[in-house]
Amino acid sequence: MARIIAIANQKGGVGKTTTAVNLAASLAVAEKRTLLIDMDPQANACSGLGIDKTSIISTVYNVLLGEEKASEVICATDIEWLSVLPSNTDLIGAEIELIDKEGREQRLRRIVEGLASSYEYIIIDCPPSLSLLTVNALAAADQVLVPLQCEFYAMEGLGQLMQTIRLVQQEINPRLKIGGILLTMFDGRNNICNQVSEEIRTHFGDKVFTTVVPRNVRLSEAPSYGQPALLYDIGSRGAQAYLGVAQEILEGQHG
Amino acid sequence: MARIIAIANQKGGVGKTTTAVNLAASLAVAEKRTLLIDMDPQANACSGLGIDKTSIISTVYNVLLGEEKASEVICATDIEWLSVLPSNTDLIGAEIELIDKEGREQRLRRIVEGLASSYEYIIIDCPPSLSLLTVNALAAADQVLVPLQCEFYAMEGLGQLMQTIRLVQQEINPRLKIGGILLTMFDGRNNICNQVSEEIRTHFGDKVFTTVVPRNVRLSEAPSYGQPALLYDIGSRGAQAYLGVAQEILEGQHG
Ligand SMILES: Nc1ncnc2c1ncn2[C@@H]1O[C@H](COP(=O)(O)OP(=O)(O)OP(=O)(O)O)[C@@H](O)[C@H]1O
Ligand SMILES: Nc1ncnc2c1ncn2[C@@H]1O[C@H](COP(=O)(O)OP(=O)(O)OP(=O)(O)O)[C@@H](O)[C@H]1O
Ligand SMILES: [Mg+2]
Ligand SMILES: [Mg+2]
Repeated sequence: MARIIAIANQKGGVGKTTTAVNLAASLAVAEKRTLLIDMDPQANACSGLGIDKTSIISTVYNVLLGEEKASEVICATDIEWLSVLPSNTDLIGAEIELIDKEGREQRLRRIVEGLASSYEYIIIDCPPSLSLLTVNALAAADQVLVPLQCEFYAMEGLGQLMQTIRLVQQEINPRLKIGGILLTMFDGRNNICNQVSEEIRTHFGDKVFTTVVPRNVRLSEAPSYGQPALLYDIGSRGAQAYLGVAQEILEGQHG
Repeated sequence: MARIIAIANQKGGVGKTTTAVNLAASLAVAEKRTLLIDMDPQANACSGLGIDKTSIISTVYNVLLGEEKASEVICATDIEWLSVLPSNTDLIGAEIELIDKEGREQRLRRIVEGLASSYEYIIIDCPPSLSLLTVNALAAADQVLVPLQCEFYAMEGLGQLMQTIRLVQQEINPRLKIGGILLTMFDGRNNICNQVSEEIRTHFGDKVFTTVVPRNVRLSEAPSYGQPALLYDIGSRGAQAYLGVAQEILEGQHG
């Protein structure tokens, strides 16, 4: 059965998509059948994996509304063991269209249950909000991986995120665990980074990934070539960090 | 009458709040009566200006639902000519609660019309999405200032943002103009930054602010002291850049 990991944080620009894309690619090169679900209308995860958005006809939006089967919509990537359930801006409409539908929070969960036997890992990239799309991802997941930028505004939002996770655990998905907090865009020369890192490790203990993702320009260049960092520049500190994150997950240290 | 500027971009973490806080502070020190409206449930603009969130009872949420008057909810800041209409996480609920209300997109506009005679500038910080809260801000504004991080994913979203602005201009607010595109977190040593900057200037011409905001650690440190950069470290490149942005707006070069 697949392990289902939601990559969530309502704070914008903290590295959710970069983590989803590079973690999924790292698991795939370890020959684990992996599916990346893009639940963000920006569809950055699709372009980060080189999917031509103009060639996409149906997306997770059509699957959520019951118009298409997920298996018909899933597309391949340049990496053998990695597939993507794509999104596009239609997904903006899903929030409003699902408002008065039965079980609106559990739609993705039912879809994922139907896919779980075909994959070993399912990674879900979330948009920067705590709205219905993110709640759907948390309802479908076994664990949530929280990318955390070591900055003041990003720290501020952590309490709210934890509260939302607790609410989902109580009301919708009791098996949801906090898989881990991943420090991203880390720059050791920056005071705030070191302060935040200390505070987080004190508060969350071994829930914090040992691997820290450094600020590394290769991670921001790779998407413009439609590649994860391990294809763009395997020797870069960014690519190596995400291989380390995948290793920690494969060894069962998290979640 | 006040000039109303929405700071919008659905891409997360591009410097919307940093721009809203530091621009509003720069206008206030030029002795322009300025109001900052925080339309983001994360309420980062409030903490960036040192507002104690635990002491806030009513927010823009209560004003949007018609429960409170804006003038009763607006609070002072450490800067004489700067006030804030605060937000908090209640605002997450506004999206759903306003769905079936009359004129749901124009609620903020009506509130702002009632305030316009008391201020010279009204700055609206938006959340990282194109949902009802951002549409309300675009409906209320005379111009939209788009902070743009010079990175691939941020560039990808620009087309969608321009489309949404055009839609709002056609359907809801014909007077809305694109006030300008502001390059943020700029690092001249980074290839992508230079490529993006060239592309944007070719495409948008003099709509692009002459001032470019560099990546500057003082901008990310200042919020942890509840201060805009010009109070935290007036000599920093970050504080100086935002004084330059304010200057361009005061001289009428934008919008
Ligand atoms: N470790 C890193 N080093 C350098 N750049 C990074 C790193 N991680 C992410 N980036 C870049 O920072 C920007 C923000 O990252 P990303 O888009 O992955 O965040 P996000 O949380 O998915 O954003 P959103 O909230 O909009 O979904 C992107 O341009 C990305 O390329
Ligand atoms: N020019 C800059 N140099 C260095 N750090 C910056 C700069 N501008 C913003 N930051 C930092 O980058 C992070 C993202 O900026 P900010 O929160 O203002 O973006 P945002 O677009 O408002 O994010 P969101 O989409 O979550 O609302 C913050 O931690 C901020 O302190
Ligand atoms: Mg993303
Ligand atoms: Mg913000």
